[in-house]
Amino acid sequence: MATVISVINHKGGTGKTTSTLNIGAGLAHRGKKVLLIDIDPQANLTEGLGVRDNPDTIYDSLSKNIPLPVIPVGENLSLVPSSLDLVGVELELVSKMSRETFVKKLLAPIKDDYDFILFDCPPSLGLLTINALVPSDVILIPLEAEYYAYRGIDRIVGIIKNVREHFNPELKIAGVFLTKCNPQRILTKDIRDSVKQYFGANLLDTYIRVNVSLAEAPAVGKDIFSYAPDSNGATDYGKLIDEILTKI
Amino acid sequence: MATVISVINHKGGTGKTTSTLNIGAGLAHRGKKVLLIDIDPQANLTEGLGVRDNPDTIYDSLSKNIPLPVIPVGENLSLVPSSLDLVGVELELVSKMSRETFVKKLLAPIKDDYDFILFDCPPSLGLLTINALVPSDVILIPLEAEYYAYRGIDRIVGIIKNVREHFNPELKIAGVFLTKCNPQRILTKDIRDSVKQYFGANLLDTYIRVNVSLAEAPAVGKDIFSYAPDSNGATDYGKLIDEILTKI
Ligand SMILES: Nc1ncnc2c1ncn2[C@@H]1O[C@H](COP(=O)(O)OP(=O)(O)OP(=O)(O)O)[C@@H](O)[C@H]1O
Ligand SMILES: Nc1ncnc2c1ncn2[C@@H]1O[C@H](COP(=O)(O)OP(=O)(O)OP(=O)(O)O)[C@@H](O)[C@H]1O
Ligand SMILES: [Mg+2]
Ligand SMILES: [Mg+2]
Repeated sequence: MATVISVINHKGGTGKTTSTLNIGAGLAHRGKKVLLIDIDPQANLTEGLGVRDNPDTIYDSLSKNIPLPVIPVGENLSLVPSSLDLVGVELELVSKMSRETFVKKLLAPIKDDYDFILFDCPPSLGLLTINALVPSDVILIPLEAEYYAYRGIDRIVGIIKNVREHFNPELKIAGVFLTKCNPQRILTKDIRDSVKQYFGANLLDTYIRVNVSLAEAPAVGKDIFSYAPDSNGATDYGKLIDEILTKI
Repeated sequence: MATVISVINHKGGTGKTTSTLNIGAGLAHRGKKVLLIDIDPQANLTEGLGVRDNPDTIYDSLSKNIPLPVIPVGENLSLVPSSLDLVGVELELVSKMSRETFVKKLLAPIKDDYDFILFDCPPSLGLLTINALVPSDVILIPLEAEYYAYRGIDRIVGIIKNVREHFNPELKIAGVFLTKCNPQRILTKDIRDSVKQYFGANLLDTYIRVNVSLAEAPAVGKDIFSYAPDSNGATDYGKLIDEILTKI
C-alpha cells in the first residue's frame, strides 16, 4: 500500500520540484518503489529527469480519461510526465462533476504497485493542487526563509483544512522544511523562529542549504545523489529523507 | 496616456513582485505617476507595500464588475490590491463571455490618470496573466539564470504570440533581464549565453545581483530606494529603469 505525498507551496521557486525529484530518487536508491507525478504545467520535474517530448502525459489522462502514462526513469523510479497543455485542463475540469477527484480515480488502479508516490505541484492552490491533495496521505511543504514565503503559509493551511473537511479527513502535514537556506543570514534566523512558532513540531530539524549542484543537476537530467554524491545538497536531502521517514 | 507594462514569468520565484515593486517605485521617485496592479492571488505586492486587510481588492472588481479599487501607497504611487479570493476568480471567469478582456474594460476609465501602469502577474500563464497582457503595451520578463527558468521561456513566448494574434497586435517585449544573479557562477554564464542567443537585443544589459536588502525591504513595506538607497539592489534597479526607459 503506497504512501502518497504531495509537495506543495503556492509561493513560487521554493524548491518543490527540486525536493520531489531528490526525495523520490533518494527513496528509490534505498530500494523503495517510487512513482513521481508531475502535475505542474511547467513540467519542470519531467525535464529535470531528462524526459523530453513524451507522447503521453497526465494531460491526456485528465482530458480523455485514459490511464495515467507511467515511464521508468531509473531503478525503482517511475514518472507520470506533464506538459504545458495542463494549463488548459484547469479550465476544462472546472465545469465537470466532482472535478476535485479526477486524479484520485486515475491513481486507484496503480497505487498498490508502489511504496511511495510523490506529487510535484504547481505554484498555486487551484484545482491541480487540490487534485493532488485529495488522494494524498501526507503533505511536505518546502519553504524559503523569506518574507513573502512566510506570509503565504496561512493560505496553505487554509486549503489543507478545506480538503480535509470535504474530501480527505486523514490528510496531515508530514513536515515543513527550509530550502535554499543560508543559516548565517539574519533574515533567515528571524523567519525560522517565526515558522517554528507557527508550525511547532511540524518544522523539521533538517534544512537544505543553498548548493549550486542542486541547480546544476537538472540540466543533465540527474538527481543529486547521482550527480554530486559528496555535495551539501546530497548530504542535506539524505538527512531530510531520514527525518521524513520517522514522521510518516 | 499611460504605458501599460506586464511583468510575467510562469516560473516561480524569479523576481516578478520584487521587480514590479521596485521599478514602479523608482519611476514614482522620478516624478512619474505610477499605478501598480497586483493580479496575483498570493498578494505579495500588496503585502510588500505594507497594505494589510484591505476591504476592496481586484477580486471584487472582477467578480462584481465594480470599478478597480485604487489606494495611494506613496508619492506618485498607487496600488490596486489583491487577495487570495482571486484564486477562485479564474474558475468563475472561465465560463463568461470575453473572459480575457475583463481587466481591459476595468482599466479603461482610469488609464489616462497615470504615466505608467505595471501588473505583477502570478506564476502561471492562465486567465489572470492573459487578462493583464490584453491591455498591455509592453512586457518585462525577469528571469533567473537557472536551468528550469531557461527551459520555460518558449512557453512565455508562445502565450505572448497567442495574445498578440487574438487581442493585442501591438504587444511587444520591452526586455528580458536576469535577476538574483551571481555573475561569477558558471551555470549563470552558461544560461546567460543561451538566453542572449534566444532573445538577442531583448536581453537587457543590466542584471540584478543577489542582494539581501531586496529580500528584507518587503518585511517593512518599503521599496529598495527608501530602505537601502546605497545597496546593490538600489543601484541595479536604478540602472534597470534607465535601460527600460530607452526601450519603451
Ligand atoms: N538548495 C538549493 N540551492 C540552490 N539552488 C536551488 C536549491 N533548491 C532549488 N534550487 C534552484 O532554485 C530554483 C527554484 O527551485 P524549484 O524549481 O525546485 O522550485 P519550485 O518550487 O518547484 O518552483 P515553481 O514554483 O516554479 O514550481 C531552481 O532553479 C532550482 O534549481
Ligand atoms: N535580487 C535579489 N536578491 C535577493 N533576493 C531576492 C532578489 N530578488 C528577489 N528576491 C527574493 O526572492 C524571493 C522571490 O522573489 P519574488 O517573490 O519577487 O519572485 P516572484 O517571481 O514574484 O515569485 P512568485 O512566482 O511566487 O510570484 C523573494 O523572497 C524575494 O524577496
Ligand atoms: Mg516546480
Ligand atoms: Mg510574485
